[in-house]
Amino acid sequence: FDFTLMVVGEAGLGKSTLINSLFLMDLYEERKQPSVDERVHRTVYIEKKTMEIEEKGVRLRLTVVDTPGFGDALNSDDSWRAIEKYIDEQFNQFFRDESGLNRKNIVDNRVHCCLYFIPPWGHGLRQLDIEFMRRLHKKVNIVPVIAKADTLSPKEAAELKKIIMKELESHEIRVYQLPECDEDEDEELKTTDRDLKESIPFAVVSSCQVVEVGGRKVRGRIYPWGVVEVENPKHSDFLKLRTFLIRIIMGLFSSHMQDLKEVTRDVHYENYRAEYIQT
Amino acid sequence: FDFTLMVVGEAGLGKSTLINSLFLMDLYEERKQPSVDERVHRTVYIEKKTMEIEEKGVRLRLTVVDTPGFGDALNSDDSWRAIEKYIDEQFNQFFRDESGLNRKNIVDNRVHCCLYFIPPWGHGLRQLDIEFMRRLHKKVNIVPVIAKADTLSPKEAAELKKIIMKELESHEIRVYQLPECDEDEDEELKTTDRDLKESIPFAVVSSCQVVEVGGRKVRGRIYPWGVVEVENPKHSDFLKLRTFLIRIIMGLFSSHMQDLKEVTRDVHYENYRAEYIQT
Ligand SMILES: Nc1nc2c(ncn2[C@@H]2O[C@H](COP(=O)(O)OP(=O)(O)O)[C@@H](O)[C@H]2O)c(=O)[nH]1
Ligand SMILES: Nc1nc2c(ncn2[C@@H]2O[C@H](COP(=O)(O)OP(=O)(O)O)[C@@H](O)[C@H]2O)c(=O)[nH]1
Repeated sequence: FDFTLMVVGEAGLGKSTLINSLFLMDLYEERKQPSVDERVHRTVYIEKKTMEIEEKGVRLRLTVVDTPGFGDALNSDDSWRAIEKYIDEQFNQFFRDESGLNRKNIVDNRVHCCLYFIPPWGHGLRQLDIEFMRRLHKKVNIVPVIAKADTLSPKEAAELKKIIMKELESHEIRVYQLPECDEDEDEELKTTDRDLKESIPFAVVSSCQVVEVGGRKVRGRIYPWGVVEVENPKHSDFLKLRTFLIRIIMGLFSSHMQDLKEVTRDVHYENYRAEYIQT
Repeated sequence: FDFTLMVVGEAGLGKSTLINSLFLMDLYEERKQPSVDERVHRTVYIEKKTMEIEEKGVRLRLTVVDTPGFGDALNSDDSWRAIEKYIDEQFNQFFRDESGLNRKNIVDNRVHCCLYFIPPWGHGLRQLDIEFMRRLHKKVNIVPVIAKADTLSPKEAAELKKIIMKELESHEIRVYQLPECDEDEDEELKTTDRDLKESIPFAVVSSCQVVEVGGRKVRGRIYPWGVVEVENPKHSDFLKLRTFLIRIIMGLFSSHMQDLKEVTRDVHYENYRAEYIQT
């Protein structure tokens, strides 16, 4: 069972730290950071890493698609093009495989979900963010994430989320929503789901360091003024994001598989085929 | 006695908060933040605010030049042009005034110092940063500042400073250095000066909020995991930056006035006139 997660955002926003902590993997070991000059002469390129993981008894082949170079160049107008091209190619490939003879063994490399990292500095979304999401929200499920949220006090985080959601709405950008709960689902699940929906965009703090807090070993960041606990819901939406992604994965696997596979297939294919036929 | 400080950096990096706390002024009251669309259709423009302040018995007319729109557009290639144009115009004006008849009353609007805000999230400088500083370090004294440094642990801050200084060096970008201390200056001043030089770029945290810590009222940011004290040297280089700027201002005013006025006049004028005569 294939699940492909794409990660988009500028260098240094904590993307690899987040991916490593989400799946407790060292998908990214100590990478040597390219210097500014090296970084600059490259445009966006695609980097894939695949691993087998087991989540709640489900074995899945997780592919993480990284997009180094995003937003790095002085002219970031085209940052989204290389990414759109990659997404289209995967759809194309799947399209061909699906209508081919070897349907039983196709590998599904389509991008199921894209984590888009928003820097917590600005007063809302930047043109780069709007441009990317506007162009790709119909082709891939976007989950916006506020990076390095330990820069924001709880009040600032709440305010930034409001501003971002308003700006997304005014540009008619659809972000990934969990499918509606069935009426017969238990109350707790419904409340958690509603909770998750209201926390978007997730304000995340991540860390690969283990620290000791009150006798427990937790992941966190140590500052001279205190310790940020990654898995403490008062400090970070990390656990919420993790639950959200697991829901997405489970959903793909169980009765929700209809929703995503059908929606993905119908809506995205329709959009894709419509555009494909037009061009 | 005129002193003009220019502030350059993207929106949301805490520039107005820093300026307000540096001079304990409300130079920027609650500004209504323009929406992404408003921000985007503007290129960089210059906004000046002037006020009279008294620092260590010296009355000075401080002008803060702000540069909204910097780095905001998708194509940030020209962010530096409007700023260079402004700097040139002030030199030009001063040039004319100085050779004019009314020398006694000229207003010196030349930009004496430029605080350049570097976001703390990358792995070093971005192309935008290099481009700006490379083009303008000969025309104005640049003081690089790492914004919102409460994102960085002490170790990360030290590492980022090292990387930045190395990248500046490799691009031959000269940042403002305090003039060498005279041999007969007392030891304490020499040590402080050396301390300041080694702290560049200053990793700053600023705040307009007053919080109570250990019975004292200090400026700080309250997080669920602790309180960042703006004036605590273990938490932020705020005081170092303030001391540095005061040194610059005092230097302009006293025996160091030779250094900056002459250097500014000779070096910058030479560069400026040389270019001016060539074009
Ligand atoms: N303040 C803060 N720093 C973080 C966080 N996550 C990662 N970092 C730090 O940011 C730096 C860059 O992280 P990295 O994961 O390499 O970023 P990437 O370039 O986006 O993959 C590292 O020094 C991390 O320790 C976070 O949630 N908050
Ligand atoms: N984490 C952190 N936030 C800050 C700091 N300084 C200012 N802020 C916050 O960043 C936001 C934008 O600050 P502002 O001064 O308006 O930024 P400007 O657009 O660059 O002038 C406000 O919510 C401030 O409270 C800082 O040093 N650290």
